[in-house]
Amino acid sequence: VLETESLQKRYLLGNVPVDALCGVDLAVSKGEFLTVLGPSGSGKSTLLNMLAALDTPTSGTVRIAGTDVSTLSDSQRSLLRRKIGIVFQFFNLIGRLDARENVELPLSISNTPRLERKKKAEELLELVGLNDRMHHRPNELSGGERQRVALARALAPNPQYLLMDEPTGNIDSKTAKELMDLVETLNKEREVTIVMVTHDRSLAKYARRTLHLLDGKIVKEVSK
Amino acid sequence: VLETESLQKRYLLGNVPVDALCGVDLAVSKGEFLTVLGPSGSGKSTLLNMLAALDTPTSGTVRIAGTDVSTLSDSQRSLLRRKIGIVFQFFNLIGRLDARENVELPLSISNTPRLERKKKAEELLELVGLNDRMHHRPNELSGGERQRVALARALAPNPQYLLMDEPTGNIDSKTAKELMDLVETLNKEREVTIVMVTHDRSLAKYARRTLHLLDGKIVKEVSK
Ligand SMILES: Nc1ncnc2c1ncn2[C@@H]1O[C@H](COP(=O)(O)OP(=O)(O)OP(=O)(O)O)[C@@H](O)[C@H]1O
Ligand SMILES: Nc1ncnc2c1ncn2[C@@H]1O[C@H](COP(=O)(O)OP(=O)(O)OP(=O)(O)O)[C@@H](O)[C@H]1O
Ligand SMILES: [Mg+2]
Ligand SMILES: [Mg+2]
Repeated sequence: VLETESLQKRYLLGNVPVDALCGVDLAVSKGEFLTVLGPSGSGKSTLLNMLAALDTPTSGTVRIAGTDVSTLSDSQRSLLRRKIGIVFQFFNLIGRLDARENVELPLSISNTPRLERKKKAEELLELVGLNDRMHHRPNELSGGERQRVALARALAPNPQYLLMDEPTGNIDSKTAKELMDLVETLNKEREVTIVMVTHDRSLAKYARRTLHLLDGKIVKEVSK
Repeated sequence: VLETESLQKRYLLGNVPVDALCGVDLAVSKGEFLTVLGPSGSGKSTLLNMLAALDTPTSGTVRIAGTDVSTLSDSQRSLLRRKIGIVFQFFNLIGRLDARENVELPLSISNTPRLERKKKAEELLELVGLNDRMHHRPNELSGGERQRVALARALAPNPQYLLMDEPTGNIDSKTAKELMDLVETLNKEREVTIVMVTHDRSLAKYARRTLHLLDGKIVKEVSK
């Protein structure tokens, strides 16, 4: 359901090229839980942005549910994105909205009625342990609380794909385990396809397959 | 050299009070390496902000090198801050400056000559492994690279105190070890006093003493 073929991404800094991805071939099947490990700067976040159709490759293809993303119009692409929940490495929460409003945002984009949106957002914030922080804005929350709001927002539209970039980087091990158990249940019960980028090797146990990225290439693959 | 007495910090959200710190007594001696652990939302970042004299307590005192911070004028306080290097949880890099300029910033505030600033910034960026990312702005760097720029910037003014909030949250274990070895050398050779907030229990081995914070109070203390 998620595929890349000879995927390359080259950034240009002034006229200096930086190759973030140098030919990545990847195939993730429906309901799979895949982990991506790799050193800082190896291209993990860049790969996630490609899989979420948020950025365009320099060359190569990205296919989501069999469709080549580069052939889609802007409106087709944003319809596709509604099926993808993404937890960014630095959250990208909206500063002037409170926690509940941030979680409601993807639902208001897809025209869910106001009361239903509100109820869904409150349920998700309770699920991640933030029932008494619903009206805090991002700068009134701790680092780990912001990360949990970002996860709740990614889950709001009941996505078929969940892409997570360091989902527990700012959270203690106990809270991290609770969140991972939640994510694992989604994977097992609702067949949500999950790609998780992490540095925390202890999280690799949740996934069936682990890819190691180095300088923009997959150098190792480990399956259980 | 760093002390707090019955330190309280209460935030007001509208008219709802949130107690982030509820009476913290702490004494850190010169050249000590102290780790602070605790669940998400327990008050760790708030405590660091108090120790860095960046925020004022609701009640209680903060003393840095024997001086009660609340008795200082603004200009005395900013002179004191030059001795303190801080690595924020989300870096607070300046978006329109590149990596080198961000690292130079504390040196330009203290009127270090331009060429000397430039050389020092380049040395530090090499030390943290970013010699080929010097002219990237924060949004042209990966998460872990930004974190390393933030560490290099905190070290630029040769601080006597180094306060670090999740210094390895976005970095792989190999890079993290290299950075921690660097920090440990500063502590042993230059007697830099270090307070490090982390969720990563494997980092506690670098410190002699570990404090556990829960709901704004110190609930446990472990010394080697
Ligand atoms: N401006 C604010 N207004 C209201 N509450 C706040 C504000 N800033 C922080 N808080 C609350 O204070 C508590 C402590 O926050 P702090 O950032 O110190 O936690 P932390 O231990 O660093 O957590 P983490 O490990 O998640 O970063 C949190 O529960 C947070 O919601
Ligand atoms: N806009 C940009 N312009 C130039 N180079 C960039 C840009 N964005 C990213 N890079 C470079 O591309 C490389 C890959 O970045 P990416 O964010 O994918 O790494 P990562 O594996 O997620 O690292 P981390 O674990 O530190 O978050 C990095 O070396 C980075 O410096
Ligand atoms: Mg990244
Ligand atoms: Mg914090």
